[in-house]
Amino acid sequence: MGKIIAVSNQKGGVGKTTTSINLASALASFGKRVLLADIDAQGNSCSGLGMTISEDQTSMYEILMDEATPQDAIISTPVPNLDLIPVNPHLAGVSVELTSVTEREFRLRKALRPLATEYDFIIIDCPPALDLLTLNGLTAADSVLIPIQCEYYALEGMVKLMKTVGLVQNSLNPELAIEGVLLTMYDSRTNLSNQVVEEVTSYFKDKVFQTIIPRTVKISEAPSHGIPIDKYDPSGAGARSYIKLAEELINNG
Amino acid sequence: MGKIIAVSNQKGGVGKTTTSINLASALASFGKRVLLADIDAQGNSCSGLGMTISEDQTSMYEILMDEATPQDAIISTPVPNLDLIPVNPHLAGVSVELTSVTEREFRLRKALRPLATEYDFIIIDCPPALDLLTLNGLTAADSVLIPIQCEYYALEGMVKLMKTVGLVQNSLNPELAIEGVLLTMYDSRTNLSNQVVEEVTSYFKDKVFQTIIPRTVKISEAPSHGIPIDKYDPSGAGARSYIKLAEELINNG
Ligand SMILES: Nc1ncnc2c1ncn2[C@@H]1O[C@H](COP(=O)(O)OP(=O)(O)OP(=O)(O)O)[C@@H](O)[C@H]1O
Ligand SMILES: Nc1ncnc2c1ncn2[C@@H]1O[C@H](COP(=O)(O)OP(=O)(O)OP(=O)(O)O)[C@@H](O)[C@H]1O
Ligand SMILES: [Mg+2]
Ligand SMILES: [Mg+2]
Repeated sequence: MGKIIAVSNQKGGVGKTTTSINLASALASFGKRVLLADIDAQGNSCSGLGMTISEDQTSMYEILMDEATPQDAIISTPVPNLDLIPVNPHLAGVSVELTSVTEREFRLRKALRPLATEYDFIIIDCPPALDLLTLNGLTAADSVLIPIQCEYYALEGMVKLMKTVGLVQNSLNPELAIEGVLLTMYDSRTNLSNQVVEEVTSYFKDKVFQTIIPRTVKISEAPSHGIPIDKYDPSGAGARSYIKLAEELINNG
Repeated sequence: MGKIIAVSNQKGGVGKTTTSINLASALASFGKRVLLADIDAQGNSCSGLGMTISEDQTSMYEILMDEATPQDAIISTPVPNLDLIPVNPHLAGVSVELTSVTEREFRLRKALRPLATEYDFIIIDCPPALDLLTLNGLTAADSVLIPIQCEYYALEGMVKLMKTVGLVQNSLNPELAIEGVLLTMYDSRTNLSNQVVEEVTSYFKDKVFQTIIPRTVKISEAPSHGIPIDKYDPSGAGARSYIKLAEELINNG
């Protein structure tokens, strides 16, 4: 059975999409069959892979509204072994449209669970909010991967995020585990980065991935070419760090 | 009458909070009376000013729920001429709690408009979402200031943001103007930064502030000391850029 991992942190701009795309691509390069499910209405996972989604393309919106099956929406990407469920702008309205629907938090879980036989990994890119879409992601997942930027505000949000994860574990998804905490945009030259690494490691202990993702210009450039970092700059520090993360994840089992 | 400016962009991590705090502080340093209203449940505007908010402190939540007046919630900050309406975690639940309430988008406007006689500027720090809280911010405001990070994904969200601003102008707040588009985290050494500046300037033309905020380590360090950049590193490039932005804003009238 494949593993479903939600990439989530309500703090904005911490590297959720960057991690979703580059981890998915690195896992695929090891021959794993990977599905990237984007549940952020911004749809950055799609554009970061160079995919432009037409208005009539079936997307995550139709799946959550029970108007289509995942099979209708899944598209292949230029990356071998990597498929994608795209987003269209209507997704922004889902929270309101499903307001009084029972079990609205389970829609994504119902859609993705059957796919776990066809993929080794399903990666869910969550929006920067603790909203219905993120709850769907945490409810569908076996585990949650938490990117934390090596910056001051990133620490602040941790307590709130852990509270939400706890709430989901107590009700919607008792099996939800913590896959790990990933330090991103690490700049070894700044005190701030090193302080954050120390604080996060002492707070999360063995839950912190050994792999730390450095801040590199190549990582920030790759999406403008629509290519994951391990294909865009294969020998660079950015690609090596996401490959190492994929190895760590595969070894964690 | 004081001017109410919403700082908004649904893309995460583009510098909304950093701009809200540092612009507010720079305006205050010119002798303007400034109120910083935080409507992001993360509450980064409070912690970036070194303020810890106790559980029983009246906050934005009680104002939006009609349980308190702004006067009950306003607190002074260590920065002369700068007051703050703080946030408490309950704010995250407001969208759900006000689901079927009429005129729920006007709650902040009703609360802040009367204060425009006491302050020269009211700055609203919005969350990374196009949700009820952001709609309250855009409905309360005279104008919207849009921070855009000099990175690839930042361009993507512009079309969606302008659509939302248009919707608000057509219904909730016909007076809403665009105060300006602010380029943030500019790194002159990267092609990406320069490409984004070119694209944003050709898309928004004279709506782009002349001031561009550079990416500096000091700006990212300042919040961990709870001090705005113009007090933390007064002679640095970061402080100078926010002072210049304040001047531009005051001259725009
Ligand atoms: N390791 C890195 N080095 C350099 N730039 C990075 C790195 N990781 C992410 N970035 C850049 O930082 C910005 C924020 O990253 P990203 O969009 O992946 O974060 P996010 O958490 O998905 O944001 P949102 O909260 O809006 O969904 C992007 O412009 C991205 O290209
Ligand atoms: N000009 C700058 N130079 C260096 N770092 C910056 C700059 N502006 C912002 N930052 C840092 O980038 C991160 C994101 O900024 P900030 O939190 O202000 O963005 P935001 O848009 O408010 O995020 P959110 O979407 O979560 O509300 C923070 O860690 C901040 O310290
Ligand atoms: Mg993202
Ligand atoms: Mg913010």
